[in-house]
Amino acid sequence: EQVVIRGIAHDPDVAKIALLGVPDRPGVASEIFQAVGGRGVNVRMIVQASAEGGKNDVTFAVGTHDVKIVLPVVEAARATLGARAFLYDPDVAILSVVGEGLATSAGTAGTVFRVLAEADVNIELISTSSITITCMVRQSDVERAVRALHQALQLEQGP
Amino acid sequence: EQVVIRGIAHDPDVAKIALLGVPDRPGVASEIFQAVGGRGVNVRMIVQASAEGGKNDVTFAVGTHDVKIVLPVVEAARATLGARAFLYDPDVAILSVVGEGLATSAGTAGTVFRVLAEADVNIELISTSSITITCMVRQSDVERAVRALHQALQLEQGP
Ligand SMILES: C[C@@H](O)[C@H](N)C(=O)O
Ligand SMILES: C[C@@H](O)[C@H](N)C(=O)O
Repeated sequence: EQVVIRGIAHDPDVAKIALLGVPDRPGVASEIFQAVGGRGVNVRMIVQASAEGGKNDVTFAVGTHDVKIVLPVVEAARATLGARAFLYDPDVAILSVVGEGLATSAGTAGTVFRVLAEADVNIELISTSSITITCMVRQSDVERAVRALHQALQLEQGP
Repeated sequence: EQVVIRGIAHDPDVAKIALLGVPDRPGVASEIFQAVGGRGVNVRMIVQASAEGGKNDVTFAVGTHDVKIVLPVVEAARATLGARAFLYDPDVAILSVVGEGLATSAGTAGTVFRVLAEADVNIELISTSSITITCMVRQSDVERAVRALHQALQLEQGP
């Protein structure tokens, strides 16, 4: 099946925010992102892995310019939900490989991750679907990561 | 900015697999997904949140029919990487809301999560990008979740 890579996007002007130890029950993700969205903030990436012991962490990325709006919203959500803590890390970047048939291509995620590994880029967050492979990396690594991806994926796509 | 929702996709015939406690260093995601991809397995969703103490968990979904191929590959990766454990949960489903401008729409993720909350669907994993909002839920919840999303999103999009 044809894998079509439409493009590689990246943005160094983002920050990571996470709410740690939220209750794992319906309505929690809704509360957080309705509050954030209600302030007109665009959420660029959301990652939530499996809950443990009835608690989970919810991690997301927003544009650097939105941080001052989001932090008080997140602190309010933390208090309302009884979450243990929130985490804020501005020194990050996101990169995305967008295509069609990514999930039906057995190899694309492995290829993207191999290229990043060969460029000595540590992958901090991963969020994929059938259309997009999105990674969060250190801000200082993203340009090197994107150059490596352009080179490798171009070679594989042919002239 | 116009939010265009292209569709709602779902698949009840998936399983969740996770490698727990992998080392947080370049090459680990590459090792796992090159091995899985190398067996021709399509990875439907990958979620990885932040590492702690030099370790991380890597969670992904594959089609039910691919589980027998993937489990030995994952066990081999677990041993190679020195990961603490792997987790396998077949009783899950994935649903995706696909559109344009999702990340530039401040509200779409909150809306999707609100609709799921109102349908009393617990959201187990979340993976989003600018184009897709993907959630993993209990298999027994997915039909109700998808019906609720179709109803709610149709109303918001107008006639
Ligand atoms: C943690 C959060 O995602 C919760 N499970 C919810 O459904 O909202
Ligand atoms: C855990 C895994 O994603 C690792 N950080 C890597 O870069 O491969």
